[in-house]
Amino acid sequence: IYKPVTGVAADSSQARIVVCDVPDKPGVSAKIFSALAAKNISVDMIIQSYARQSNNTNDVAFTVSSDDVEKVLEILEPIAKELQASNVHVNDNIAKVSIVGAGMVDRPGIAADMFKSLADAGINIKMISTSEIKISCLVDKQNAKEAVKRLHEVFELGCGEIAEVKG
Amino acid sequence: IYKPVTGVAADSSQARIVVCDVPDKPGVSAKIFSALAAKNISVDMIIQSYARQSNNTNDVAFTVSSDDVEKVLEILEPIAKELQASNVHVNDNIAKVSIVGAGMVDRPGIAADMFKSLADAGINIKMISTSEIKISCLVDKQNAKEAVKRLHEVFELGCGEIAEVKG
Ligand SMILES: C[C@@H](O)[C@H](N)C(=O)O
Ligand SMILES: C[C@@H](O)[C@H](N)C(=O)O
Repeated sequence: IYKPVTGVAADSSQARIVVCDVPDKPGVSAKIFSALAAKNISVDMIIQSYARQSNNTNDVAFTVSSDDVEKVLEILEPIAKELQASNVHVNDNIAKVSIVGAGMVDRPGIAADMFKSLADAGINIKMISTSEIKISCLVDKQNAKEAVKRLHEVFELGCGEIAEVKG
Repeated sequence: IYKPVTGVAADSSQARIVVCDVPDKPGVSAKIFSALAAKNISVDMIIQSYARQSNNTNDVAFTVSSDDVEKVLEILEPIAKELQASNVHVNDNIAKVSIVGAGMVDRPGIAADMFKSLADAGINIKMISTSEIKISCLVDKQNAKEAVKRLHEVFELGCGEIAEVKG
């Protein structure tokens, strides 16, 4: 049978960092990520959503290896000050759970199925990021195993298809 | 020469929809996207960032074809009411600009280069979403052409490598 989803992956080695309430104007993200790149910090997910209408600020969120968190906070301190960020928020208790598959592009219900299977397990989705062939959700670290098990069942993947690799 | 970025794409056929201030608890995203899937609406990007600490609500943002906006608003109306969303915000003046390349994974500076080239052109980044091999930014529709031109230069792509396809 044809399966739109061909793999499930979980990665609990990362931490989420959010630079909160930065000005939503050109150059701000360039400043944040250039500073990190200059110190050779590898960033995995980058997520920026809708700007708060009221004061035209926005939050820039990203994930890095948990091992890099201290270094990242040092690098960001002067940048956050300069940008007048309200806070640099760190959450180390996260896991990225992803489903992958080239067949997802034309099937509208795949994301809904993923979200439903996490909801049925009582798992809160802390962040979402998608591309054509991959949907990633951040969940609390303690939910990663249960999430992978549920996704494995919902998308009918044989045991061999769980890729417990970095997502 | 080895190029980490192998293509630039722009897609101006989409609109961004944000369901604002929904409860940040399990099942909410499942409800929103199941309703859309039931009516066979194809969703492209889905982005949910960090929950506002104050009242534990969050915004769920996604993009759909501009042709589907009216249908989507009809489908979401009862859902937004049930979830007590503060607003369903539509922005039709957007373009998704993406860079793709399998070589990006191990190079920390690629995202920074992309953001810098948009900043140098005075282009504001309205949303960001990444995967290992792709970085997508939403910009105002009128900036799409300039963004693609700048990215083409920064990543030294020959003219033939611009993929003006749906990103
Ligand atoms: C918030 C940040 O992304 C800003 N909009 C920028 O373009 O850099
Ligand atoms: C906001 C929404 O994503 C919620 N956290 C959920 O899990 O469905």
